[in-house]
Amino acid sequence: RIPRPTVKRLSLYLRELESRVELDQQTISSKQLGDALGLTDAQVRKDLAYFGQFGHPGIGYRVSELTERLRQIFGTDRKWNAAVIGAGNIGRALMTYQRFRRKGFEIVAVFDNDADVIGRMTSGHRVRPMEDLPDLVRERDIKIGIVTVPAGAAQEVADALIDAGVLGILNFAPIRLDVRDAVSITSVDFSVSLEQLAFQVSLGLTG
Amino acid sequence: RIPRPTVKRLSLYLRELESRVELDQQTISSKQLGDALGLTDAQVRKDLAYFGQFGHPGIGYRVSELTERLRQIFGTDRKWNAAVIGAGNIGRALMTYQRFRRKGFEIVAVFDNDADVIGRMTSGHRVRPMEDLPDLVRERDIKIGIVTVPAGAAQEVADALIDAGVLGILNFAPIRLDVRDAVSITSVDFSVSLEQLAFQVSLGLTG
Ligand SMILES: NC(=O)c1ccc[n+]([C@@H]2O[C@H](COP(=O)([O-])OP(=O)(O)OC[C@H]3O[C@@H](n4cnc5c(N)ncnc54)[C@H](O)[C@@H]3O)[C@@H](O)[C@H]2O)c1
Ligand SMILES: NC(=O)c1ccc[n+]([C@@H]2O[C@H](COP(=O)([O-])OP(=O)(O)OC[C@H]3O[C@@H](n4cnc5c(N)ncnc54)[C@H](O)[C@@H]3O)[C@@H](O)[C@H]2O)c1
Repeated sequence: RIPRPTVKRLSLYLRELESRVELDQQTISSKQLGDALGLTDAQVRKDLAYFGQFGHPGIGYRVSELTERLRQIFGTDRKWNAAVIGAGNIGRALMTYQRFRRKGFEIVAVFDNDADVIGRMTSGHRVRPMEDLPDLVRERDIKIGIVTVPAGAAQEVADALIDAGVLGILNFAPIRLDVRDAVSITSVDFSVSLEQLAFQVSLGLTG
Repeated sequence: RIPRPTVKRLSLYLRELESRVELDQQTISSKQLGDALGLTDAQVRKDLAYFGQFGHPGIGYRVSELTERLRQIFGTDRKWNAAVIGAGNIGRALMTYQRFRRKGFEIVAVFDNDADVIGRMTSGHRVRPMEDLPDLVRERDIKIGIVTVPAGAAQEVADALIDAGVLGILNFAPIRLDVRDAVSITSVDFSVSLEQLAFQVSLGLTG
């Protein structure tokens, strides 16, 4: 539908636009965008036309409008193979979480280092030992590691994931992970929500 | 240790200070704080002395310093009994989550409406039917409801919790809940983290 070269350039446009957003730039012309990426203004207009009607006569493109649209396209067109590390309580729950799939995340493997857990079936997956991580990351094109091990094991697990070649880590352990720049990391922490709730309820109790 | 009337006033001080923080007020005198709450400046100084050394000669109190300290006391001194509604994957995982307890949240009951689930033991609790909710909220002084049912059931569960008398709801269902003003609500939503991660990884992939 959208030509492959255009899709490849999509992320370059998006990265460029994101930095313009940072600079608070309101509008941008196809020439400016082209110059920044070594493309002709004609190519830019041709590419962007695949994504929608964005050109404003005399203005060029509205930076935030275009950025928003490209983000949208970019997010939903991507499919990510993910692995869960730590087949415990929260790890097993996450394997059933449908919203992951709707966001394009497909859990294709689950790992653990506990002999009592390895080899068991959970949500249609057999739990694999950590030794199998590098091979499976390669074979199954795993890009995302979901870390659901205790805090004390989280850093070594993150290291193993990075060595195996993942590009992103979703961390559930309550500890700050040290990752190299090549890897993106996002943490999930309920305790902020809990503190907020405790605080609000406390204030409410006296009201 | 701290007199009961002082503890009761603690949240009034905190609420007043929070609005001063909002207004960017840097310092406040015991007289100002007293006037706002209908107390004498002497009472204010007496109360606050229980919480630490905060008075600065010629200044009064530093708003952010005092607020921070009261927030701390307020948060950690409180113990909240909580109920989990929805003994499914994430509900059962949460019942093992130690960090809840460290934040002062004690899960004292778990409920479900599925006959196959009711009566089972999970993490030391027997799953109760929804009919028992009002009685147990009262008997066990439950202040917080943790909602871990499917999106379609979340609002009716929230209603049941509010009717039963909880003061706060921690919502894991991916839907905005409509609650009355008397009830605080905080939502936990991983999909924001997922989108962020997908986006960062996408940008990284072209780098
Ligand atoms: N339980 C929850 O609801 C919840 C919620 C938010 C965050 N968390 C966090 O998620 C993590 C897991 O919590 P849980 O309740 O599922 O714990 P759990 O003990 O049930 O599961 C942890 C699993 O990790 C495995 N493991 C430990 N070290 C490992 C290693 N080096 N390599 C591979 N696997 C390893 C264990 O064998 C176990 O199966 C913790 O850091 C916890 O703080 C849990
Ligand atoms: N699984 C996860 O890791 C995860 C993560 C984040 C958010 N969530 C959200 O949490 C919710 C629960 O997810 P889950 O995977 O545990 O689902 P689940 O199907 O395993 O569990 C839901 C439970 O709720 C019970 N239930 C349904 N309607 C009820 C009602 N009216 N009253 C009382 N109990 C009722 C069911 O009988 C079931 O036991 C969903 O909204 C989901 O989107 C799940």
